[in-house]
Amino acid sequence: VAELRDLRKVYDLGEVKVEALRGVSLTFEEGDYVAIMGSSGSGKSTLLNVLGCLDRPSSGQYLLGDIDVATVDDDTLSEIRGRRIGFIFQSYNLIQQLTVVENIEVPLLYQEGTSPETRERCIELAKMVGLGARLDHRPNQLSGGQQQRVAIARSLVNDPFIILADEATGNLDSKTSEEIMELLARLNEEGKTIIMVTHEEDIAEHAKRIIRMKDGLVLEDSINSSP
Amino acid sequence: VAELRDLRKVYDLGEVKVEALRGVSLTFEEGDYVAIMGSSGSGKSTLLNVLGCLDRPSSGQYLLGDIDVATVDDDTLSEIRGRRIGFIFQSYNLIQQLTVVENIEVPLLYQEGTSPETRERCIELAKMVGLGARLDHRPNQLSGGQQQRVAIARSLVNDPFIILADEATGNLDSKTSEEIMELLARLNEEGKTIIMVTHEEDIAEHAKRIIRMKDGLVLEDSINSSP
Ligand SMILES: Nc1ncnc2c1ncn2[C@@H]1O[C@H](COP(=O)(O)OP(=O)(O)OP(=O)(O)O)[C@@H](O)[C@H]1O
Ligand SMILES: Nc1ncnc2c1ncn2[C@@H]1O[C@H](COP(=O)(O)OP(=O)(O)OP(=O)(O)O)[C@@H](O)[C@H]1O
Ligand SMILES: [Mg+2]
Ligand SMILES: [Mg+2]
Repeated sequence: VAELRDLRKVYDLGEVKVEALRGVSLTFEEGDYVAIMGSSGSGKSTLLNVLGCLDRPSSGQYLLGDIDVATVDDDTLSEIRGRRIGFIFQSYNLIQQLTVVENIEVPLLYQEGTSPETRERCIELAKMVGLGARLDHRPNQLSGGQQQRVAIARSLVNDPFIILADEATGNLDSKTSEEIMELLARLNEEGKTIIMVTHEEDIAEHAKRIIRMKDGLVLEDSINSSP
Repeated sequence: VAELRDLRKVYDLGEVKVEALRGVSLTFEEGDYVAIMGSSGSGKSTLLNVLGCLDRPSSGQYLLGDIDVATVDDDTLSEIRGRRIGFIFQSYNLIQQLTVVENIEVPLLYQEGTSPETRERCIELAKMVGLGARLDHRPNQLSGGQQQRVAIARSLVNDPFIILADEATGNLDSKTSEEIMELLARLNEEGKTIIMVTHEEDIAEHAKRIIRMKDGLVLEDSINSSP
């Protein structure tokens, strides 16, 4: 469902170039459940941003379905992203002026638009992540873990094929983390592809496959023998 | 060194009141090393904000040293905070327009001011958290874990008595987390009081005392028998 071929990403800051990805080749099948681990700065978020069509590679190919993402213009890329991909950002990226429900609705504004039915769906998603009593709160009135859960709910509103999660339980206690992991497991059983970045081994244990990165390269890519 | 007596914090949002702290009484001695755990939304960050003089309680007392924080005006509070407390925020609160070194310097601007010596100190702190190659980067050019490390370095620049850390390793891989935990252990041996919020048992294990919170109350407060 997604294939990266010798992918490279260089951030050019003038006098300094940062090689965030230095030749990554990976294939993801439909229904995969992958954990990506690696040290801070090893390129995990950059990899996820390329997979999520939020950033274009400096060189190499990214085939999503049978589309070579490099050949596609920005509007089409935006369309693909909105329809197929749900993204949980490492820093949530919530909109401060919008409430919990409105934040969850945001991806719909770019796609099908909103309606009483879609608003109901957003409320359901908020309840599913335990925020039923916080629907009208704004991000600065929420705890860190509550904000993270809004980001999780938002990533699901478009019923995406692929869910990209960057440290999605980094601010959640073990019980709430477990609830989120059960949710992801259910979504994977329904056929969704899940690619999550995590630094916690217990979280990675839920995945079927574990990829370890170091300095912009894939160090290891193996089946999880004990999920 | 710090004492909370029947502390309460209510967020009043008009029609809804959120009782974030519902009567917390705790005493912290100099040189304490405390981990605070509890579910998402249980009041941990709110407690830390009150301890860090970033927020005033709705009722109850907070005695810092022998000063009743409620009797003190905002400027004095600001002064106490700047001199004695180092804070690592759950969402870092870095300034986007400033570089790594400039961000670490920020607390000095409110206290002693900056100089070539203080700039050297900030560079040393950046190196200590592994960001020696990123001194002129801005936050949006850093990975999540790198941003977290800038926040950690900044919390130390005023050589504070008390370090308040809110999920300070939430975005760090295990090796980098270990390095930060060793740094905190050294600071504690030097006599600094460390109060850290964490949801990870392995991180809490480094502390000498573990406090567990639930729904705005302290559920448990015990010596860590296996640090
Ligand atoms: N500014 C605010 N206005 C209204 N409610 C707030 C505000 N800040 C926090 N709250 C609420 O107070 C409660 C406690 O929040 P707090 O941030 O202390 O939780 P926490 O234990 O740090 O959670 P987490 O582990 O998710 O970071 C939460 O239910 C939250 O929704
Ligand atoms: N916009 C940018 N400009 C310049 N350098 C960048 C930019 N974004 C990331 N980098 C650099 O690219 C490298 C990889 O960053 P990335 O965010 O992918 O790391 P990561 O593995 O997600 O780290 P973490 O675990 O700390 O979140 C880092 O060294 C970082 O400093
Ligand atoms: Mg990252
Ligand atoms: Mg918190």
